[in-house]
Amino acid sequence: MVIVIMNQKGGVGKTTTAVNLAVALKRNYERILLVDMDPQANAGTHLGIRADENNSIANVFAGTKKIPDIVKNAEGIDVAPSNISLAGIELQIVNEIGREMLLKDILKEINYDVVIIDCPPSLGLLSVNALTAADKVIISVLTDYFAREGLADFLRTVQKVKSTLNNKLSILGYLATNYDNTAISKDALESLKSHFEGQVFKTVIRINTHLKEAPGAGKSIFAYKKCRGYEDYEKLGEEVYEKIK
Amino acid sequence: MVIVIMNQKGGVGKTTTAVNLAVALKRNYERILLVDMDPQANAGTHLGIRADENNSIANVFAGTKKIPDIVKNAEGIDVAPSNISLAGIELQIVNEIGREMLLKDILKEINYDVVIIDCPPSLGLLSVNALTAADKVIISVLTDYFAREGLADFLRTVQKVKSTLNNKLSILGYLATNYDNTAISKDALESLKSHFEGQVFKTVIRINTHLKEAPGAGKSIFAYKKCRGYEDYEKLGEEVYEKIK
Ligand SMILES: Nc1ncnc2c1ncn2[C@@H]1O[C@H](COP(=O)(O)OP(=O)(O)OP(=O)(O)O)[C@@H](O)[C@H]1O
Ligand SMILES: Nc1ncnc2c1ncn2[C@@H]1O[C@H](COP(=O)(O)OP(=O)(O)OP(=O)(O)O)[C@@H](O)[C@H]1O
Ligand SMILES: [Mg+2]
Ligand SMILES: [Mg+2]
Repeated sequence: MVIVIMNQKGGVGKTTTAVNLAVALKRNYERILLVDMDPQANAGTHLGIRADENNSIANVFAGTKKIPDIVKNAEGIDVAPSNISLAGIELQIVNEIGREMLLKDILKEINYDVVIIDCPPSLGLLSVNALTAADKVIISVLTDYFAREGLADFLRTVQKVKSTLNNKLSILGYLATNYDNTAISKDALESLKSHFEGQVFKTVIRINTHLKEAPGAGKSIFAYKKCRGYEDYEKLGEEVYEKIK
Repeated sequence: MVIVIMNQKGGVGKTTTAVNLAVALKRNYERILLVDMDPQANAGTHLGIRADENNSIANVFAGTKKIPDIVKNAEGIDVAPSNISLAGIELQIVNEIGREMLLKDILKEINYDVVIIDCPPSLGLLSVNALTAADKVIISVLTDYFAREGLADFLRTVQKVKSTLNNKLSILGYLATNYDNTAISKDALESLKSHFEGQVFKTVIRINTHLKEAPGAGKSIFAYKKCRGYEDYEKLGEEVYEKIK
């Protein structure tokens, strides 16, 4: 089961969700892989993992390494880290035949119960590769004024990928993040629920400073501190498990 | 004077800074243009401006319109709005000769005292076009654990543009945003100041819910409410004016 965490809007909690959901699912699954498809490489950094020049997902795309060569382990999950050279890969593959299927082929060779993919804030070829390789998509949505901005464009891209490259792709749900009980947050959540009826996760990730601090300690929220963020991502893990089992 | 607001990290306050700084500079300059180079088009939306299919910056890149045809006015500044078709333009221009100079040539034909350019969260061709057209760069940095992540990659890109495409390009400063007095924010600000000595703006943009609400009203912070965000961006406007006059 391959789950992609996406939204081309920046800073909406994609990496925070990818890392903490991957660790939360460890309660129900044996083998979990977190793949970082963002050249900013925040998913790896969040768990204290930095890939050197020759051991990142970019090298796997370049064909010089395989996933098992580059994988590192943290808190019981495997992590395929990225680094900035992945941005170079995106420009290089523009004219390659089958350029959207590269990640799908890479993941065919490995065997995990669940693969979680963190994406960059864009709808470029790296994100399209992730959608083509995916079974499910979780859309991380910041509960602010811009919350629903761009979701129509995002859905058009998902539809295009589904109809031409990957017909098994479907939306697992919309996840509201950074919820802070203000009028703007409440409006954003309400408008999300009314526009995407039945597709919004019951679990809402509340704003919580410890979620911001955990990456500084190189840990998921579960290894960092028992707090609102820990409860919310634990609940999300359960809700996702119920939907995919 | 062309100023670009950049950082490939998402959600760090680029659009909030671009919009509020453009309006703040109205106090010292007559003619100000805000150009939205992000296909998410948040800069326009922030001021209640949405470009239709035929009247966005994408049409100017496609050569079917000029800047004066698409410009709208809000709070005394001109805005060249974007829309999602700009993402298509980025893929189309990949093989064009002089693909990095397109925006520079577009801005040659118009006459403003200050042009502010909002960028997408990436270092792709749209951002490179903005750097090539720019005199100065302001780097918006969220004061969290990831604050300095990616800045080395960003600086490499700036150096490359400066040495091959635009030798007048220089850094105006690093702007700390979403500062909230927690240990993580303080650490981030201290580490920014020690790494980029003398290049960090004295003005720090504090976290302020009204900055989140203003886009919902289609207004800059100056037209929305007198508050911390108003004071901070007013101060930034003065500091930027002192540096560029
Ligand atoms: N629920 C939350 N409460 C408080 N802070 C949060 C929460 N979720 C995320 N953050 C913080 O917000 C910032 C952005 O989050 P994150 O990096 O996960 O977003 P992203 O969508 O992955 O960003 P990008 O678009 O750059 O990849 C980080 O500092 C993170 O720690
Ligand atoms: N100082 C602040 N206090 C509170 N909220 C803020 C502040 N600055 C920005 N925000 C909010 O944070 C969110 C992200 O800000 P913004 O859209 O300006 O970032 P960005 O860097 O332009 O994002 P992207 O990478 O997607 O273009 C928005 O909801 C915005 O209102
Ligand atoms: Mg991220
Ligand atoms: Mg923006």
